[in-house]
Amino acid sequence: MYVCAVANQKGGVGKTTTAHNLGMVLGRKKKVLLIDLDAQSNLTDACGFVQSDLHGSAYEVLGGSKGLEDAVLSLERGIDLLPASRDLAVAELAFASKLGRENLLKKALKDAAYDFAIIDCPPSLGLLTVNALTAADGVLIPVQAEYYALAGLDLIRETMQGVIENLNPRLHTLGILLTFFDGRKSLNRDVAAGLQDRWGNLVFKTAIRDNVALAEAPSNGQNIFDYRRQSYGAQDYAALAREFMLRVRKQ
Amino acid sequence: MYVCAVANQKGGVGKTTTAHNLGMVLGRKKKVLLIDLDAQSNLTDACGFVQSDLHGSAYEVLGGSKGLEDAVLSLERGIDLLPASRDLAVAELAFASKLGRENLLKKALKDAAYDFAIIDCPPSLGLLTVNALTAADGVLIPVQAEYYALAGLDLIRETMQGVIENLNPRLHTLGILLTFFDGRKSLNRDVAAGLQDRWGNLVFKTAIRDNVALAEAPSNGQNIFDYRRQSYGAQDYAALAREFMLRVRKQ
Ligand SMILES: Nc1ncnc2c1ncn2[C@@H]1O[C@H](COP(=O)(O)OP(=O)(O)OP(=O)(O)O)[C@@H](O)[C@H]1O
Ligand SMILES: Nc1ncnc2c1ncn2[C@@H]1O[C@H](COP(=O)(O)OP(=O)(O)OP(=O)(O)O)[C@@H](O)[C@H]1O
Ligand SMILES: [Mg+2]
Ligand SMILES: [Mg+2]
Repeated sequence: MYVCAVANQKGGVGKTTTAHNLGMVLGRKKKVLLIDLDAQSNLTDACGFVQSDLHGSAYEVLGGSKGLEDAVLSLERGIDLLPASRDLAVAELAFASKLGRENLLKKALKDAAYDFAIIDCPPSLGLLTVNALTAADGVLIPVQAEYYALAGLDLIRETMQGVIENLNPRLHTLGILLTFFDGRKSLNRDVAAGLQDRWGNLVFKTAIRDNVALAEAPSNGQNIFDYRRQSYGAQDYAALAREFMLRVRKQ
Repeated sequence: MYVCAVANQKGGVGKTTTAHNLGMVLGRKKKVLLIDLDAQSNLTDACGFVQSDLHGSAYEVLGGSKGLEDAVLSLERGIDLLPASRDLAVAELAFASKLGRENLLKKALKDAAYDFAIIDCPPSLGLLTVNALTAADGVLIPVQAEYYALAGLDLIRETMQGVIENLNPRLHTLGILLTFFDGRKSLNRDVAAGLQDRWGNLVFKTAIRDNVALAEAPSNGQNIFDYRRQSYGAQDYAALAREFMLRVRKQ
């Protein structure tokens, strides 16, 4: 199973939108587990679930009081979701004194029988994101090409370095994904050029363009392919999935 | 001193852009303290500071090892900044067992002699945001008129309720601020209408329009008024400041 953490402490850069739509494309041919690690439960919502559908969440699974199989919800043909709950908001303190508190997710995934696990992280570098980085093979970092992007990337790479040295030596950056990209905006072009200079081949060739269909799809309870198959959003996430598969195979 | 927390656990909704530009307008006639409570330090960056300029940060002030006056940096005519540092990323755990751990900011602001303190919160409902809500008179909640907005508002209001009952009975919502508003997008219009129905007068009449100048200003190290005084972004934040003052006087 290849475990991919979708992470960036900067808010609103498209982590959830990426985890959701990339997961749906991969799920066409592979067995995929989506994991919502954010107390906001945006991914859980986007997948069409409400709190009353849940019989367990990532909180109980990390805490060890429920097994993965008992908490996952089935979305469709080969795609499961480990949903979030509001309890995750207190996970940092609740699990602070647990032995191996950064290893809880990795332990929970030990016997999981999927081809891919895609983890949607909250916008923070706290215990939940560290659990994702400790369980992961690779990290996909969505980045909005605006002012705070470069400093934000340095910060998450610094955290990854700490995880590599202390918890998970095999962790690597699978790729940096430009999101909300609008080629007509000089700000986007300039920041993207800066990212390319600095990070070179780590940057995916695919950029996800600014496309309102991506923001509308969840209000329809749909992923982008069911909502508007011909949109730029659908094209871009399909292209990302192909590039993702190539990079995973190279690992 | 009126203390205003700019808060919303949803990422990328314009908290930092609002704290920065609202603070600059208020600072023309009043003494303002800007507080960066986010380990990402976006507000500190936007104000033109780098880590080597710091002689203390919100981390030491909350921790009690430095006084407010020793850590603040002067921006200009009557505007000070209490900068953030990366240490804030571990504040939740570091301060977990401190007596009155939610009261640290309120204590630090006890003798502060400003007209306004504007607190930029990180995208989370953890200990730092709870400190802001405990120290605050009012909360300004920026909201992007997209799918996750309504559920996100319920979540922060729920947290505020807990703070009101247990820590700070005088806390109120000063207002809900629509950000990134684009009247041509039906998604924005529909969600804004839903917010208006649900929250009525709490929603500011002023909406901050989607305006690339707001995203470009920090890359120039400037606030929106110095960067592009005639832009929609500058007009909207000036209008917000007027409405903010009216609401504060009514309290
Ligand atoms: N390429 C895009 N074009 C247009 N809208 C988008 C795009 N990607 C995401 N969105 C919308 O932008 C908003 C933020 O995206 P999203 O919630 O996926 O970011 P996030 O990084 O998960 O945020 P958070 O940090 O709060 O978890 C959402 O309303 C989403 O529907
Ligand atoms: N009205 C606007 N129009 C266009 N761009 C904007 C607007 N407001 C903010 N931005 C830009 O959008 C991005 C996100 O805004 P900002 O960083 O202020 O949000 P935030 O809520 O503080 O994010 P975080 O949750 O990460 O703290 C920034 O690059 C900012 O410059
Ligand atoms: Mg998200
Ligand atoms: Mg911010």
